[in-house]
Amino acid sequence: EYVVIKALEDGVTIIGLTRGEKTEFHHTEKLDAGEVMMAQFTKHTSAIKIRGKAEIITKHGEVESGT
Amino acid sequence: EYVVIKALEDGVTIIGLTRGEKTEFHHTEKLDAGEVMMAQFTKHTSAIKIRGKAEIITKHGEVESGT
Amino acid sequence: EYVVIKALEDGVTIIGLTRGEKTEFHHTEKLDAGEVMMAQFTKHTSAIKIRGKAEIITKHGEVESGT
Amino acid sequence: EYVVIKALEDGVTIIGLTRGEKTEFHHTEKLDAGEVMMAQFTKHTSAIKIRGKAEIITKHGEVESGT
Amino acid sequence: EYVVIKALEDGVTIIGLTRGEKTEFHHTEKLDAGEVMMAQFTKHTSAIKIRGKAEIITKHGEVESGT
Amino acid sequence: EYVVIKALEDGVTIIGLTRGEKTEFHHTEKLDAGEVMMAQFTKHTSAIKIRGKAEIITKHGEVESGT
Amino acid sequence: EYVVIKALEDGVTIIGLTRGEKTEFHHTEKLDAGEVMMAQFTKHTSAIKIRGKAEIITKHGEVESGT
Amino acid sequence: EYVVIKALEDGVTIIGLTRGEKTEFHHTEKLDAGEVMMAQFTKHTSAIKIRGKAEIITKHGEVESGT
Amino acid sequence: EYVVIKALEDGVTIIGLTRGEKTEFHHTEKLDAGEVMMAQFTKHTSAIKIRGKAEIITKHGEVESGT
Amino acid sequence: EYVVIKALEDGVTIIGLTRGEKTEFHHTEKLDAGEVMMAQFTKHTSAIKIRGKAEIITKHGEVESGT
Amino acid sequence: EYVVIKALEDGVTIIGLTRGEKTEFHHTEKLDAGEVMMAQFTKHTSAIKIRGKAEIITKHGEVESGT
Ligand SMILES: N[C@@H](Cc1c[nH]c2ccccc12)C(=O)O
Ligand SMILES: N[C@@H](Cc1c[nH]c2ccccc12)C(=O)O
Ligand SMILES: N[C@@H](Cc1c[nH]c2ccccc12)C(=O)O
Ligand SMILES: N[C@@H](Cc1c[nH]c2ccccc12)C(=O)O
Ligand SMILES: N[C@@H](Cc1c[nH]c2ccccc12)C(=O)O
Ligand SMILES: N[C@@H](Cc1c[nH]c2ccccc12)C(=O)O
Ligand SMILES: N[C@@H](Cc1c[nH]c2ccccc12)C(=O)O
Ligand SMILES: N[C@@H](Cc1c[nH]c2ccccc12)C(=O)O
Ligand SMILES: N[C@@H](Cc1c[nH]c2ccccc12)C(=O)O
Ligand SMILES: N[C@@H](Cc1c[nH]c2ccccc12)C(=O)O
Ligand SMILES: N[C@@H](Cc1c[nH]c2ccccc12)C(=O)O
Repeated sequence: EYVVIKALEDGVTIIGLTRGEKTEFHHTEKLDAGEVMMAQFTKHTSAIKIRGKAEIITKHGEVESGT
Repeated sequence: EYVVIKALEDGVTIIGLTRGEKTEFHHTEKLDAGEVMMAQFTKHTSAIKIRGKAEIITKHGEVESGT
Repeated sequence: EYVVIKALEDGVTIIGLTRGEKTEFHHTEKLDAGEVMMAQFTKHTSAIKIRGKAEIITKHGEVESGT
Repeated sequence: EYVVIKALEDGVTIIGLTRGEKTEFHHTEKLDAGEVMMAQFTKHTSAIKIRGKAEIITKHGEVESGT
Repeated sequence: EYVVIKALEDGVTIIGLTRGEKTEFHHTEKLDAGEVMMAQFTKHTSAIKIRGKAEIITKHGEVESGT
Repeated sequence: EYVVIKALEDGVTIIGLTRGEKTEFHHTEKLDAGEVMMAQFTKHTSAIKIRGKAEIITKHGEVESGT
Repeated sequence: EYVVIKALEDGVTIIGLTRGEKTEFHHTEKLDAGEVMMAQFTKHTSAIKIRGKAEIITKHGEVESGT
Repeated sequence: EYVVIKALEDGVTIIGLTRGEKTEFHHTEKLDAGEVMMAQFTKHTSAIKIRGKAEIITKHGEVESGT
Repeated sequence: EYVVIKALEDGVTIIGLTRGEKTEFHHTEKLDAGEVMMAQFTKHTSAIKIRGKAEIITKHGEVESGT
Repeated sequence: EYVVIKALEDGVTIIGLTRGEKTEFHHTEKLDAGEVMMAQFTKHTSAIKIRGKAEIITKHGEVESGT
Repeated sequence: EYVVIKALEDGVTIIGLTRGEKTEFHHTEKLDAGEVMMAQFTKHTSAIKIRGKAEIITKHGEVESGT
């Protein structure tokens, strides 16, 4: 399972939250406008949080983050 | 299996409920308007509760939380 | 496998029934109007009962509880 | 595999029949009008019987019990 | 795998035939008009026979028993 | 995998052929008009033969036996 | 995996060919007009040959044997 | 996985090629016009070659051999 | 997984490339016009190359080789 | 699971991010205009980042990177 | 999983990139116009790069390489 994220502005952040009893931020990836990241759920990542304006494509359809 | 949640206002909370005999809140993630979170069901999370106005996309379709 | 439940009034209850030889209530989660809960069938939960007015979305389609 | 049952009148009963060589009633859950129950087939339940007026949603479609 | 059977008259019988070298009747469940039974194929049941007027819903579609 | 057979006349026979090096008849089930049988392929049954007028529903579609 | 064969004339033969290094006929089943046989591929049968006029339904669609 | 082959003329040949480092013909089955063969890929057969005029039905669709 | 190849001219060659660290030709099968070959990917074949005019049917659709 | 990337300009970079507790760049592949790369998620790659103008085709649909 | 590549000009190259910590070219296959290659992802190949004008058919659809 992976999700596709395209930054629509500079400074979009993709945050990986830890799998397990504790839920913390283990990695933040910064994207500039136009950059695309495809990220899986993994042994270490069981939730993903996105800040800033981006197009997000998942198996359940598309959604746009940002205000 | 994961669900996609987009906050439509500030202060939306995504609550993870524990898997197992006891059902308790193990983590609460706060989202501000526009932020998106994708969260899996996991070894520690067998139910997810959402408070505040948000767009929720699951494999069974879309629903909007909030009043 | 999980189901999606959106409370359409205050005081909606989601009851988890135990898996195994005995069938008892092991947890009751209260939802206020607008709150959404996504709950899995698990090692401890093999049946789910809902009281009060709610929108219920499952893999077999939608149904509304309440009178 | 689970089925969704919405009671359309008071006193609907959902009966679990035992898995194994013998077939007996191991649990009867009573539903009042509007209440919804989602029940799995399990290690202990290999057949489910429904009495009274109810809407039943399964993977093979919908059927209404009762006369 | 389960099948859904709705009795359309009193006295409908659902017969479980044994799995294995021998084929015998191991259980007969009687349904009255309107009652619905959902029955799985199991370790002990590899064939199901239905007598009387009933609506039968399976993964291959619907058929009505009875003359 | 199971097939659904509805007898359209009295005296329809459903024959189970043995799995293995030898192919023999291990069971013959007689159906009267209107009776329905759902039969699986099993450890002991790798072929099924039908004589008489019946409606047969399989995953590949429907066919009617008999002349 | 099974195939469905309906004989459209008397004397239709369904031949099972052996699985393994050698390919030989291990069983021939004769069908009379109207008789239907459902036969699996098995540990002993990796090819099936049909002679005479018959309707053959497989997962890839229908074909009619015979000239 | 199996393929369905219907001979459209006499003398159609279905050749099984060996699985493994070497690729050789291990069996040739002759079909007369109208005869149908359903043949699996197996432990001993990893390629199948067809000569003569025949209708060939596979999971990827239909093709007719022969000139 | 297998592909279906129908030669549209004489002298079409189907080449099996070895699986593993090295990539070499381990077998070349010649087809004459009208001949059809169905070939699997196997323990020894992880790529297949086709020269000459042929119709090639795969799970991703059809393509014609040759100039 | 793999993704398909076609460079629409020179100097497109495809970056592999490490799987595991740490998230680092383990490989950068440069593509010139017109070149196509198909890349899997692997034991070592759990996220892929793309810079520059490219057409990206995934199981969730298409997206174009670059500004 | 395999991809289908048809060369639309002479000198098309299909490059296999190594699976594992290091990413290197382990094999380059040259195709002339009209030649078709079907190549799997394997234990040794976790990415495939294509140079020159070719039609590429994958499970996600078609794309044409080359400028
Ligand atoms: N550490 C949590 C992260 C998480 C996943 N899904 C969630 C839903 C709600 C809150 C937290 C989570 C877990 O692995 O389970
Ligand atoms: N602790 C419970 C949480 C839960 C999951 N689904 C539920 C449905 C109803 C009530 C509680 C639950 C469990 O793992 O089973
Ligand atoms: N304890 C029961 C709960 C149950 C599941 N499905 C049911 C259907 C009917 C009655 C009870 C049930 C079991 O695990 O099997
Ligand atoms: N005890 C039976 C219950 C049952 C399941 N399916 C049936 C069909 C017919 C009669 C009984 C049954 C069993 O586990 O097999
Ligand atoms: N005892 C038989 C019952 C059966 C299943 N399918 C059948 C078809 C025909 C006759 C008998 C059967 C078996 O398990 O195999
Ligand atoms: N005993 C045979 C029965 C059989 C299954 N499919 C067949 C097709 C043709 C002839 C016989 C059969 C077997 O298990 O393989
Ligand atoms: N004995 C052969 C039978 C066979 C299956 N598919 C074939 C295709 C062609 C020729 C023979 C066969 C085998 O098991 O492999
Ligand atoms: N012996 C070869 C047969 C084969 C299968 N697919 C092929 C494609 C091309 C050439 C030969 C083959 C193998 O098992 O791999
Ligand atoms: N020997 C290579 C063959 C191969 C498969 N797919 C490829 C793609 C490109 C180049 C070579 C290949 C392998 O098994 O991996
Ligand atoms: N090292 C991380 C890489 C990663 C995958 N998905 C992510 C989402 C967000 C941030 C980092 C990641 C992991 O394997 O889990
Ligand atoms: N050696 C790398 C090759 C690779 C696969 N997918 C990638 C994506 C980006 C960069 C490199 C790669 C690996 O197996 O993981």
